[in-house]
Amino acid sequence: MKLVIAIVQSDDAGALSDALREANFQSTLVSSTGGFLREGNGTLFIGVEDHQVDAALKIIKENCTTRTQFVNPMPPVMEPGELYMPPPVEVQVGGAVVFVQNIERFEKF
Amino acid sequence: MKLVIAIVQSDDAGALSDALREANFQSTLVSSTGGFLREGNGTLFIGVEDHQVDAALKIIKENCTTRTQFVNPMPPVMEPGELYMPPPVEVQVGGAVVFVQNIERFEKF
Amino acid sequence: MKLVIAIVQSDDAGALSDALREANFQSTLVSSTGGFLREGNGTLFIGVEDHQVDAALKIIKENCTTRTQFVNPMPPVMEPGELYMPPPVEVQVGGAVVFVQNIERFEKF
Ligand SMILES: Nc1ncnc2c1ncn2[C@@H]1O[C@@H]2COP(=O)(O)O[C@H]3[C@@H](O)[C@H](n4cnc5c(N)ncnc54)O[C@@H]3COP(=O)(O)O[C@H]2[C@H]1O
Ligand SMILES: Nc1ncnc2c1ncn2[C@@H]1O[C@@H]2COP(=O)(O)O[C@H]3[C@@H](O)[C@H](n4cnc5c(N)ncnc54)O[C@@H]3COP(=O)(O)O[C@H]2[C@H]1O
Ligand SMILES: Nc1ncnc2c1ncn2[C@@H]1O[C@@H]2COP(=O)(O)O[C@H]3[C@@H](O)[C@H](n4cnc5c(N)ncnc54)O[C@@H]3COP(=O)(O)O[C@H]2[C@H]1O
Repeated sequence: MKLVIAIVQSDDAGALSDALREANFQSTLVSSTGGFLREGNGTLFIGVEDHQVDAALKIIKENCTTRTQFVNPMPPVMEPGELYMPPPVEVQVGGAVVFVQNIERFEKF
Repeated sequence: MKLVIAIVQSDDAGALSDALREANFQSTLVSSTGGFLREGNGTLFIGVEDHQVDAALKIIKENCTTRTQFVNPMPPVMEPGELYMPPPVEVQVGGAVVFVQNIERFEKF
Repeated sequence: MKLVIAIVQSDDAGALSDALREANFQSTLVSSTGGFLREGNGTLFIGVEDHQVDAALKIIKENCTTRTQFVNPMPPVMEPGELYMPPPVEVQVGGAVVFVQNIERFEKF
């Protein structure tokens, strides 16, 4: 058995939990904080059989890869009657950092 | 040294911490959420000497095994004067999922 | 790659995160509770290259070692006009418990 530890953005943690559940993977989510941005993120602990590690990593990749999103910046304050919609801005979101470790023994009580 | 990671129900986490302490095991509790039921549970990290793993697992088993409890369901809403107490219902509670991993190095500062 | 897990006092967790960041170590902080004192502490997960383990442990040691601090105890309640400042008292603070584990595989998505 292997322990897959995936550190993901808070926004992706729900979708990832769902996708893992649908593929019959069990997981446990812990709230965490990034050391650099000091923003909340999520750390998932996923115990999987040795032969399932690649399948679990594929699900993490599909649901959490760093991607570009277009967001509409707040329009600047204008004089009444003036209207200006700034163009959407590209930002990077998502991403996953994944550690795979060995589990020497597994028990269920 | 080994790291024992025990995922237990929130209600059992306190009793388990007490039992470990009485047996002179040190532990650290982290709040967590189950991937399936999305309910709060507890994840205990317990660093133990190699020869103490079985003793620690025995304490986890004694305090967290899945067991049947009888609970009184809410009585249905009745007409005034009528009284009906539904029979107690059997539910499953407790349970522990336990991973044992190797620790290559241990330091205390 | 190795996973360094450091359990430190809450007061030291911020300074330690800063010191790690300045040395270009990445880390993730999880809130936790000690099994004995039942007080809040912090558990840091730090993935480091094999050859950087000693450098990471040195930073943890410098920022979290158990040390003596002098604190001013609350002055006792006195009669009006009386003033008595008890001498400062020595208390132990800080400390770090550190586990180093192997990481078999590391991925970034
Ligand atoms: N080796 C490791 N051990 C333990 N946890 C690890 C780790 N590598 C990454 N993480 C965790 O994953 C989160 C995302 O990391 P990522 O490298 O994708 O994304 C990082 C990276 O792109 C950037 N970053 C981090 N440190 C940096 C630095 N010293 N200089 C420039 N950019 C940095 O800021 C993003 C957010 O970092 P943050 O620390 O808030 O959040 C991190 C941290 O919680
Ligand atoms: N796809 C599915 N279909 C039907 N029933 C399902 C299911 N997934 C889970 N369950 C049931 O729901 C219970 C609660 O799961 P949950 O994920 O909320 O809470 C879990 C989770 O937080 C953790 N856990 C269990 N196995 C794990 C693993 N392999 N990796 C990480 N965490 C695990 O331990 C808690 C208790 O697990 P336990 O197996 O005793 O009890 C499980 C299991 O009986
Ligand atoms: N049975 C006992 N009798 C007398 N004194 C006792 C004791 N158990 C603990 N202590 C003392 O209380 C301090 C706080 O323990 P606590 O469990 O709250 O907080 C602990 C716990 O969260 C964690 N920890 C220590 N050893 C651990 C282990 N083997 N596994 C998991 N977590 C551990 O590190 C924190 C600091 O530990 P540290 O050893 O520096 O400091 C410990 C120790 O000096």
